[in-house]
Amino acid sequence: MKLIIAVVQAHDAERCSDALANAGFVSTRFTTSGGFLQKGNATLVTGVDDARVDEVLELLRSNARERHDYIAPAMPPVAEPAELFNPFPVEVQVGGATVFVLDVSRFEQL
Amino acid sequence: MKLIIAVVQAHDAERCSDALANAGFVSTRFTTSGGFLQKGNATLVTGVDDARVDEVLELLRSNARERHDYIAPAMPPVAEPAELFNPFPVEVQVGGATVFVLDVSRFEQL
Amino acid sequence: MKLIIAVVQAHDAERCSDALANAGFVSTRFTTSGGFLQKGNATLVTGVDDARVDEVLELLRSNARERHDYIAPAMPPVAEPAELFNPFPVEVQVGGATVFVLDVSRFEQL
Ligand SMILES: Nc1ncnc2c1ncn2[C@@H]1O[C@@H]2COP(=O)(O)O[C@H]3[C@@H](O)[C@H](n4cnc5c(N)ncnc54)O[C@@H]3COP(=O)(O)O[C@H]2[C@H]1O
Ligand SMILES: Nc1ncnc2c1ncn2[C@@H]1O[C@@H]2COP(=O)(O)O[C@H]3[C@@H](O)[C@H](n4cnc5c(N)ncnc54)O[C@@H]3COP(=O)(O)O[C@H]2[C@H]1O
Ligand SMILES: Nc1ncnc2c1ncn2[C@@H]1O[C@@H]2COP(=O)(O)O[C@H]3[C@@H](O)[C@H](n4cnc5c(N)ncnc54)O[C@@H]3COP(=O)(O)O[C@H]2[C@H]1O
Repeated sequence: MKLIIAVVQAHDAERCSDALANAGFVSTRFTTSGGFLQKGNATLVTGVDDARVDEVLELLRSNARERHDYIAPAMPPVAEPAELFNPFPVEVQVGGATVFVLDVSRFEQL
Repeated sequence: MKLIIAVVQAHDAERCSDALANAGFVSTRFTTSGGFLQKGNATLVTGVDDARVDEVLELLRSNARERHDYIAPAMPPVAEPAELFNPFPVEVQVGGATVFVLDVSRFEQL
Repeated sequence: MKLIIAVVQAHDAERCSDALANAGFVSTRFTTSGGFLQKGNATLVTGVDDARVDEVLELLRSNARERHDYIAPAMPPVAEPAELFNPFPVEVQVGGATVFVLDVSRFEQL
């Protein structure tokens, strides 16, 4: 068995967990936030047979979208001459799903 | 060392983490939700010596209960003749604890 | 790749995830609670190249502080003669960061 840990954007979380459930996968959802943008996102965790890992990755690939997000630039640590500091928001590209696959050494339903 | 990840029902979370603490185990609780029923549940995570994994599983087995839950059936995608569509809630059996045991390659207390 | 799971105190969570981001690491934050003190804490998860695990541990070591916490003692199960029961809060030492390092068998950005 493998444990699949997928960080997806908040917009895509419900579509992804519904797609997994419709394909017969069981999953658990954690409400999380990104370390960089400090915005809410979601982490979906699902334990699956080794043979079905690719099927889960395919479902995530087609249900999690890449988007652009904007962060207001922090005031630079050293005060630059005013005309050099660019006050406009900086564009950051946020991927669809970031996925870690781990080995499960034992699985029990008690 | 092993990392034990146990998804339990919300009703059982406090009883399970108290049972672990009383037996000298240290654990961390994550508030989660199920992908299928979309209801709140809890995920307890505890890192333990390999030799004590069975003791943790036994504590979870006796503190997490199996229950029946009900979900209202979604309207079927293709409209069936009215007399075929069963509007009554569907019974779903929810287990006591779903447990994943993972190998820990390194453990540090900083 | 390794998945680093670090439980830190709520006070230190922001300083730790900022330190990781400033060093170029990407991380995800889970809001959690301790099984024993039942107080809010935080779990930071970051997937990193094997070669950079020590760098992450060093950042956590210098950004997560050890503190003393107090818990009110529960009434003992068997009523002791009043003069033996100590009503004063019990001091508990809470570490800086508790860290689990796991092997990642596959990493994908979809
Ligand atoms: N230190 C840094 N310097 C410069 N740019 C940075 C950066 N940290 C993150 N970014 C950029 O910001 C986006 C959002 O990151 P955030 O940490 O909020 O949200 C992240 C994080 O919650 C999670 N994630 C991604 N890689 C991870 C990893 N290796 N470990 C743990 N979580 C990860 O997935 C979310 C989306 O990540 P994605 O890579 O698509 O998109 C990232 C990345 O393009
Ligand atoms: N392999 C796995 N990976 C990750 N998390 C796992 C898991 N197996 C169980 N869980 C977690 O444990 C909860 C209870 O699962 P259980 O199998 O006892 O009870 C399940 C199962 O009897 C049923 N079920 C779940 N997914 C289903 C699906 N796709 N089709 C049909 N029945 C499903 O509904 C009950 C509640 O499911 P729900 O998703 O709300 O909540 C799940 C989920 O949060
Ligand atoms: N092996 C492990 N697996 C999973 N999570 C772990 C862990 N070791 C530590 N943690 C997490 O880190 C927090 C701080 O643990 P620490 O050992 O520094 O500090 C602990 C420890 O000094 C003490 N403690 C915890 N459980 C105990 C127990 N069963 N008996 C006596 N003292 C306990 O109370 C402090 C706070 O514990 P709390 O549970 O509230 O919060 C814990 C827990 O959320």
